Amino acid sequence: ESAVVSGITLDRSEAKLSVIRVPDRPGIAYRILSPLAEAAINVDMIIQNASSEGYTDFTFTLPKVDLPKARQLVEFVAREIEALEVRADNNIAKVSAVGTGMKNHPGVAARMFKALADENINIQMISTSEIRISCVIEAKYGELAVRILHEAFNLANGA
Amino acid sequence: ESAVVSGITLDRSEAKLSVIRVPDRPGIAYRILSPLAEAAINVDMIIQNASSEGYTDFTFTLPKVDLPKARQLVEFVAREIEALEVRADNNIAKVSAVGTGMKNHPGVAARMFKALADENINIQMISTSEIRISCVIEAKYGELAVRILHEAFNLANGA
Ligand SMILES: C[C@@H](O)[C@H](N)C(=O)O
Ligand SMILES: C[C@@H](O)[C@H](N)C(=O)O
Repeated sequence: ESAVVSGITLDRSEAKLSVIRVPDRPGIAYRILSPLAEAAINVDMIIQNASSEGYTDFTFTLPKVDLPKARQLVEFVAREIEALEVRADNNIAKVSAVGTGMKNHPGVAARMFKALADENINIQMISTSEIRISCVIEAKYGELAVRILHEAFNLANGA
Repeated sequence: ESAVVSGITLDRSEAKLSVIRVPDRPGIAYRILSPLAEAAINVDMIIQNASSEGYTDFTFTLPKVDLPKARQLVEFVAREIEALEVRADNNIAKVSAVGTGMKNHPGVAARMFKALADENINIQMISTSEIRISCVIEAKYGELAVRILHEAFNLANGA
């Protein structure tokens, strides 16, 4: 699988906002996101897993500089939709394995997760596409994660 | 934002497996995924949101044909890691807006979510990258979702 991964990227510029326990019914995702779009806040990753008992969490990452404004907007919506709370986290890094045709190489994600686990780096969030596997981890592990992933995928440092 | 979205894709070939309430500690993601990789099961989307009280859900999509085998493997791991349960869903479709530089156009996701909400289509899962916003919805809404998203983004049908 090493041939599939062409590089490792690290993004330390983002923060995370989660709206906890939102009702899983049509219109909720729009209500959370549209004030952010109107405020021209560049939302990056959006992660929402399947619901349990009619509720789920709605999380997104964004530039750290936009966190105070975004939090204010989202807290207003959270109250309106009667979500449980809004949680912000300024202490994250996003590390990604980038490549092509990841879908047909299930071993790639397994290898990435193993490399992080072997260093005891906890994976807080996971989001994937055909060309990228992204893990959100604690910010302080960012450079270490990049180094071990370069090793895990036989990439020269700087790839 | 219409210029940013170049096409809408629909994938009806996948099923979803969720491992509910897994401990949020290093090694868990690897333990769930590695048996699947060893069985050469092509896992597509992996979604894991941030944890609450030390637990989170781990979800992935895969070809429907692989669901019985994958479910068996994952149920074994779920018992080992003392997750709450494994849930399978064979009734999903993945609809995606594809484009470039989505990150710098926050209105794109908002417009997509609004279009689905206006048709009362519930968004079960969301996963995004710079070039794609994917929503998992109930399978029966697949074609309708594609049609309304073509309209929402001013794309000719077939784009
Ligand atoms: C939670 C949120 O995504 C909701 N299901 C919606 O469709 O908007
Ligand atoms: C839940 C799972 O992702 C865990 N946090 C891990 O690092 O493996």
